[in-house]
Amino acid sequence: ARHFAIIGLGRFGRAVASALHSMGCEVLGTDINEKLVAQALTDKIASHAIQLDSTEPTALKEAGIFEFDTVIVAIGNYVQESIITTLNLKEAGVKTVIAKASSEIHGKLLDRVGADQVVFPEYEAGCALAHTLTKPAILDRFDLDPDHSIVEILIPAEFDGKTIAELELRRCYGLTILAVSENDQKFEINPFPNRRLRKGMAMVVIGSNKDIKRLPI
Amino acid sequence: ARHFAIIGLGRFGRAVASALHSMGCEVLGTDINEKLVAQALTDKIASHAIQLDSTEPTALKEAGIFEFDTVIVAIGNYVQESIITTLNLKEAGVKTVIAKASSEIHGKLLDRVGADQVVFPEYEAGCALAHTLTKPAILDRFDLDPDHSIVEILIPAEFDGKTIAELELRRCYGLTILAVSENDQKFEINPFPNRRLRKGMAMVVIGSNKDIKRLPI
Ligand SMILES: Nc1ncnc2c1ncn2[C@@H]1O[C@H](COP(=O)(O)OP(=O)(O)OP(=O)(O)O)[C@@H](O)[C@H]1O
Ligand SMILES: Nc1ncnc2c1ncn2[C@@H]1O[C@H](COP(=O)(O)OP(=O)(O)OP(=O)(O)O)[C@@H](O)[C@H]1O
Repeated sequence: ARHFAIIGLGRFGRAVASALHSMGCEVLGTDINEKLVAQALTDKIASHAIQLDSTEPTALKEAGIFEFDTVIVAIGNYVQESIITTLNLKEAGVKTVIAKASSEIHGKLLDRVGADQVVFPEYEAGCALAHTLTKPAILDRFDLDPDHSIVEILIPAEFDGKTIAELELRRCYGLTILAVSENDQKFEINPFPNRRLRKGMAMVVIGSNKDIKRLPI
Repeated sequence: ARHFAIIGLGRFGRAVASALHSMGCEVLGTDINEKLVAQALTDKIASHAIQLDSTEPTALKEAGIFEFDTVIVAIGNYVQESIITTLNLKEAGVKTVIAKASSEIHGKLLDRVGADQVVFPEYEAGCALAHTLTKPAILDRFDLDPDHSIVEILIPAEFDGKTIAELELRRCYGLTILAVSENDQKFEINPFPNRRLRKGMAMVVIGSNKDIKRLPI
C-alpha cells in the first residue's frame, strides 16, 4: 500500500488523511498540537499520529518522515512554519512534497524552497462558488483547457419539450451532448437523439467556451 | 448587475469577493477586523467594505445587508458567530444564505438555522487531493452521479501508438472518448477514430465508474 505523511491536522490535513486512510493507504499524521494528534487517532483518520514540531529537522528524522515518498504540508496560517518545513523535507531528499498555500506570496515562497505541488484550497473553492453564483444555470464545470470545457447546465426554458435531434446542438451551437439527468440522482450517458428534454432536468455538454456562452441560459 | 454581500474576509471570503468583483458584480465585503476591511478596499476586491460584528442584527440592518438577495457567510473557525449570523440573516428575510462550514456538526447547525447552501472548502479540496494521490494516472475527475464520471487520464502504456479505432474503447470498456490532449495546453474535442495515441498525452473519457476502474492505469 502507498505511504503518506501529513504535517498539520487542520481541516484540510484531516480531510486528506481521512480520505487516504479510507482508501487503504498507510497514513502518518503529525501536528504540533497534542490534542489534534490524539483526536486523529480517536477518529481513526490515520494509521499513526505523532506530536512534533516540523520546523525541527531532527524531529522529522526521528519520526521517520524522511523515509516517505510523498509528504503533504497542510499548514496554512503559519507561513514561516510551512516554508521551513517544506525546505527541511526537500533538503532531506523527500521525493514529492505537496504544500497548501494561503496566499499568492505564500505559494511563491513554497515554489522557491522546492515544493513539488502547491494547492490553494480556499482560493479555488471561493472562485468555484463565485462562478456558480454568477451563472446560476451552470451547475458544474470541468475546464479542459483555456478554450474548452465540459459543463453541466439546467435545461433552458427554450429547450423544454424538444428532442435532442430537434435542437441540433452540434449544428447550431457546435456543442455535443454527453449526458442527460433523469432526476436529481442519475444521469443517462450518450442519450438517444429522440430523447425529449424537460425544464428542471440537467444536461452535460462539451465544446468551446465561446459556444457555451451562446447557450440561452 | 447582481449584488452580493460577503461576511468574513478570510482566505475563502476574499476569494469569493475578488472573483465576483472581477466578473462585474456589486460586492459589499464585511468583517469584524478593521484591518481586513481596509485591505479589501486597497486590493480592490470589493466595491464597498464595512467593519461590523455580524452577530449584531442592528449592525447588519444599518449596513443594508438585509436588502441583499444573496449573502455569503465565510466565517469558519468561529462556529457560534457563523451560526448566529446565518440565523440573523434568515430571520430578516434574506432570500439566499450560503455559509462555509468547518466540520460536519457545523454544517448540521447551519442547516438547522436555515442556511440555503453549505460549502466545505477544506474538506472538498482534501478529498480531491487524496484522489489524485492514490490514482496518479487520473489527472482530474468530474462526478456525474454516484455511478458515472468523466475522467481525464494519462494515456496508459498499453495504449501507446494505437489509434482510437484500434482500441475499441466502447466495445471493450463501455467508455466513450471525449477529447485528447495535443500537449499540455490544448485539447482536441471529439477526435477522429484514426487519431493515434501517445504515452504522455492525456485523454478524457465518460462512462460508469465500474468501467473506468477496469482501465489499465
Ligand atoms: N511547526 C509545526 N509543526 C507541526 N504542525 C504545525 C506546525 N505549525 C502549525 N502546525 C499545525 O498545522 C495545522 C494547520 O495550521 P493552520 O491553522 O495554519 O492551517 P489552516 O490553513 O487554517 O488549516 P485548515 O484550513 O486546514 O484548517 C494546525 O493544526 C497547527 O497546529
Ligand atoms: N462576528 C463577526 N462578524 C464579522 N466578521 C467576523 C465575525 N467573526 C469572525 N469574523 C471574520 O470572519 C473571517 C473568517 O473567519 P475564520 O478565521 O473563522 O475563517 P477561516 O475558515 O479560517 O477562513 P479562511 O479559511 O477563509 O481563511 C475572519 O476574518 C474574522 O475576522
